[in-house]
Order: sequence, then C-alpha cells, then structure tokens
Amino acid sequence: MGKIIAIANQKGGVGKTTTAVNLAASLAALDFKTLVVDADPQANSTSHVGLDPKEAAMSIYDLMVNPDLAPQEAVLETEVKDLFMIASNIDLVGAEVEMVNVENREEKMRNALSAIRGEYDFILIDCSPSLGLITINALTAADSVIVPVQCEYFALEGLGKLLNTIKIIQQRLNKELQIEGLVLTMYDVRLRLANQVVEDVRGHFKDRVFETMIPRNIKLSEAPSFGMPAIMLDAESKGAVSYLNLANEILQRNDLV
Amino acid sequence: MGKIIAIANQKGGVGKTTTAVNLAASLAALDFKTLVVDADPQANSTSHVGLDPKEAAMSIYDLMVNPDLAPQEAVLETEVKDLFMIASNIDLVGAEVEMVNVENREEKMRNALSAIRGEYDFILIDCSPSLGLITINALTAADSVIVPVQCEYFALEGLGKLLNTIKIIQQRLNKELQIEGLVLTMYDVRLRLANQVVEDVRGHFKDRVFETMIPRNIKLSEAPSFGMPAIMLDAESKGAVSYLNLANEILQRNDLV
Ligand SMILES: Nc1ncnc2c1ncn2[C@@H]1O[C@H](COP(=O)(O)OP(=O)(O)OP(=O)(O)O)[C@@H](O)[C@H]1O
Ligand SMILES: Nc1ncnc2c1ncn2[C@@H]1O[C@H](COP(=O)(O)OP(=O)(O)OP(=O)(O)O)[C@@H](O)[C@H]1O
Ligand SMILES: [Mg+2]
Ligand SMILES: [Mg+2]
Repeated sequence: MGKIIAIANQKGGVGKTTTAVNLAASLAALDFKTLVVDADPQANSTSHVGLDPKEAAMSIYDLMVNPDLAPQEAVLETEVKDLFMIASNIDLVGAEVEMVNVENREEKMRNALSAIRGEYDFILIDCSPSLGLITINALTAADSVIVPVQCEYFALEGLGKLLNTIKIIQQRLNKELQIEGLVLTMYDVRLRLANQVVEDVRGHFKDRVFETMIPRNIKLSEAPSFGMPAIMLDAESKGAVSYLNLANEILQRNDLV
Repeated sequence: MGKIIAIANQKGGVGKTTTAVNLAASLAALDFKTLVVDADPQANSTSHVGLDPKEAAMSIYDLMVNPDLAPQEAVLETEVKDLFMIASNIDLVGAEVEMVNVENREEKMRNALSAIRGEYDFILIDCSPSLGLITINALTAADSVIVPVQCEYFALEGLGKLLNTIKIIQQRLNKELQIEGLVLTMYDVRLRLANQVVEDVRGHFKDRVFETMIPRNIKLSEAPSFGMPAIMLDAESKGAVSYLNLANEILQRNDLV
C-alpha cells in the first residue's frame, strides 16, 4: 500500500525538486518501486529525470480534471529501474481559477492517485513554490509531508505559515496527514549563517528534523542538466550519498528496513 | 515621473527579493528617491528592510482591493534615507481567487500606484515565484521588467515561459512594457555550470543581459537577518558593490547619469 509523501515549501528555490527526484531515485536504488508526481507547472522534476513535458501524453493536470482517465496511462518510465514519473503540464497554472466553483476541488489529486497507489511503495509529489490549490491538493492526497528547509535566513520566516497551512489541511481535508520531517538543504558547514539556521531549526522542531542534512554539492546542481538524478551522475558524490542516507533514515522511521 | 520596474521570475529562489531590495537601496544611496512594493505574500522584501508586515497599517493588497484608499498612507519609511516600502500581506494569497469575476482585475496595481508614481524616481515591485494574477498586475503596472537569472540549470528552462508571458502582457495589457534587462545572479566563477549558464544566456539574449553580474556573496544572504540591505551591513562587500554597479548601469541605460 504505497505511501504518498508531498514535498512542499512555498519558499522558492529551497530544494523541493532536488529532494523529490534524488530521494525517489535513492528509494528506487534500494528496490522500492517509486513514482514521482510533478505538480509544479515549471515541470522541473519531469526534466530532471530526462523527460520532456511536451511529449507526455497525459499529465497530473489531465488526471485531476478528468476522473475517467486511467492514471496508469499517465505513468512514464525513467532511466532508473523502479523509478517512474507522472509529468507536469503548463495547464496547471490555470487550474486554480478553472476550479473555483468545482465541488471537492481540493480532493482531485487524491482521487486521481487512489487507483494506482497500491502499485508503488512510495509516491513523492513535487510541489510548486506556493500554497495555492495544487499544493493543497498534494497535501490532501498525501499521508505525510517532507519540508525542505534551505540553510538561509528567509527559509525560517516561511516555516510558520507552512505549518499553519498543514494544520488547517489536517483539520478540514486530511486528518491522517503527518509531518514526515524537515530536511535541511544546501548546508555549507563553513558558513556561520548556515550553522545558525541549523541550530534554530533543530532547537525549535527537535526530532521532526531529519538527522541527515543535504550539503551544498555541485553534482546536485549539475545532474538536472544531464537529465538524471545525482546517484546516476556520480553515486560517490556527497550529494548523492546524502540523499541515500535520507532514504535510509525515512525507511527506518517507517520500520521498512 | 517615477519609473516602475517589476522584478519577476516564476522560478523560485533566483534572487528576486535580494535584487529588489539591494538595487533599491543602491538607487537611494545615489540620491534617487525609491519605493519598493512587496507583491509577494511571503513578505521577504518587507522583512529585508527591517519592517514587520503585521505592523503595517496598509499593504499593497489593501490598495488593490480598495481604490478609495490614498496610497501615500501605505508608504513606510526604512532605515535608509530615500528608500521607502509598501508592505506585503498574507491576504495576497487569496487575491487571485477573490478577483476571479472582477472587471479589469489585472489593472488594480497599476491604478493603485498611478497616484504616487510622481513622488518617486523609481518604484521596484518584488514579485512572488509565480505567473499568477499578482505578478500579472505587477507586469501591467510596470514600465519595464528586470529578470534575475540564477546561474543554475533550471533557471534557463523557465526563461522561455516568462518571456512568453511578457509578450502576452505587452499585446493585451501594457503596450509600453519593456525588458529592462536580465541580471545573472549567484554567479560563482569557479563553477563550470555557472560559466556555462552565463555563456548560454549572453549568447541567446545578447545586450538584453546586464554587464553587471551579481556574485554569490555571503553578505547578501546575511543582510536580511539584520533587517537591512547589504550596502548598510557592509558597503565594501562584493555583493553590495555589485548591486551599486547594477544601479549605475541602469542609470546609464536610462540616460540618468
Ligand atoms: N544541495 C544542493 N547543492 C547544490 N545545489 C543545489 C542543492 N539543492 C538544490 N540545488 C540547486 O539549487 C536550485 C534550487 O533547487 P530546486 O530547484 O530543487 O528548488 P525548488 O524548491 O524545487 O525550487 P522552486 O521553488 O522553483 O520549485 C537548483 O538549481 C538546484 O539544482
Ligand atoms: N548573490 C547572492 N549570494 C548569496 N546568497 C544570495 C544571493 N542572492 C540571493 N541569495 C540568497 O539566496 C536565497 C534566495 O534569494 P531570494 O530570496 O532573494 O530569491 P527570490 O527569487 O526572491 O525567492 P522567492 O522565489 O522565494 O521569492 C535567499 O536566502 C538569499 O539570501
Ligand atoms: Mg521545484
Ligand atoms: Mg522573493
């Protein structure tokens, strides 16, 4: 019974896409069948695994607006065994306005994914930098949420708002939603600011913060230009290893290893 | 007659807020009276200049939904002489859905700013990482747009969509809208990827790219935690100097120096 995890933070550029793709690739490398759903109209996750959003016959947008479609039709294979993708589409930009008067508009993604969740061990949803309808759909569809927190000052400011939104979703739309954890990203041990942010976040959120931190690592930012996760570009790199460690930590927390 | 410049890019974390605040502070340091409008519900620009969005009596949201308000009432002083701010408000998150059936909803910000533009030499609008209604309002209100482009792979992917959106705005909502320029941000001369992005962007967009590049510089990311622009934290830092150079380049392009 696949676990659905949303990767969300309305702050831009904190490592949501990098986390979604590299964590998924790590879980796949550990033989867990994993699906990434690209719920960001920028379609960065789709291109990060080497796919072209324009070539996808169907996207998560189609599944949300047309419940008769079989979600399996939207699933694409990637270069990585056990890693699959449902692509994004630019039409997601208009979905919020299009669905203004639609009943249960927050549950469209949950309904779309319910028919296929049993075929995967994990389903990771990459969200856009916003708390709008599509991200709310992802949080309503998810069993838990991973919050990437960049080791920068602005990253702290937005956390309160995000956790408030998660509380509202838990009360009104998805009682089961848990916080899988906060993951510190782009950590540079040499920077005083980064160490300050780590101290603040661990002090405030305690064991809800993963032990594993993702260091700033050039292979993580180069991998998308090759259309592959970092584990395929350079499995020995600090970036790839850190995401493998994160995968293992999540598996332990879920008693799967 | 103040020039209104939108700082926009739907890709998250590329340096929109850092550019809006530090460019504005540099223009103010050169004795140009400058107003920053924070059109991002994250309110990062507002806190970057040391203000608390919750304490602002009025925000850009109020001016947009209530045309009878005098925009001067929303203007706040900052620690920097000649630098002023109109704060953001979390209510911006709901504006897109609230204004679905409102006539001329794309022109609300332009109308709100028209009464005060004469009082400033420059008005910079910090946009959120999206191409939704608020960013469209900013592009409709603006005379020109500055596009921060992070020296990373994903930054290139989104440029096409942004430039398409700008073309549509020029055709339908704002014929006068020009591209002030693309500014390369977080440039690290040691990284092959960064140099590749610089080459690609300069090759493709030629003289629409500013000569001035903004280097990755720790003072730029520390300054927000002190509630001030980098020029106040450390005017000699590479980050502060690069934004002063950008200000001078823009002034030259506009025959103001
Ligand atoms: N640990 C890291 N080390 C180095 N570069 C990184 C790291 N994590 C992410 N990056 C780079 O930083 C940029 C931002 O990361 P990413 O695009 O994953 O963030 P995001 O939160 O998905 O952004 P958006 O808000 O636009 O969706 C990308 O160019 C990415 O390649
Ligand atoms: N040149 C730079 N050198 C070092 N750090 C930088 C630089 N420019 C921006 N930063 C830092 O990188 C992060 C992202 O920058 P910023 O918040 O300005 O981007 P943004 O485009 O406004 O993000 P959003 O899409 O969330 O609005 C911030 O923590 C900022 O302090
Ligand atoms: Mg992303
Ligand atoms: Mg910003």
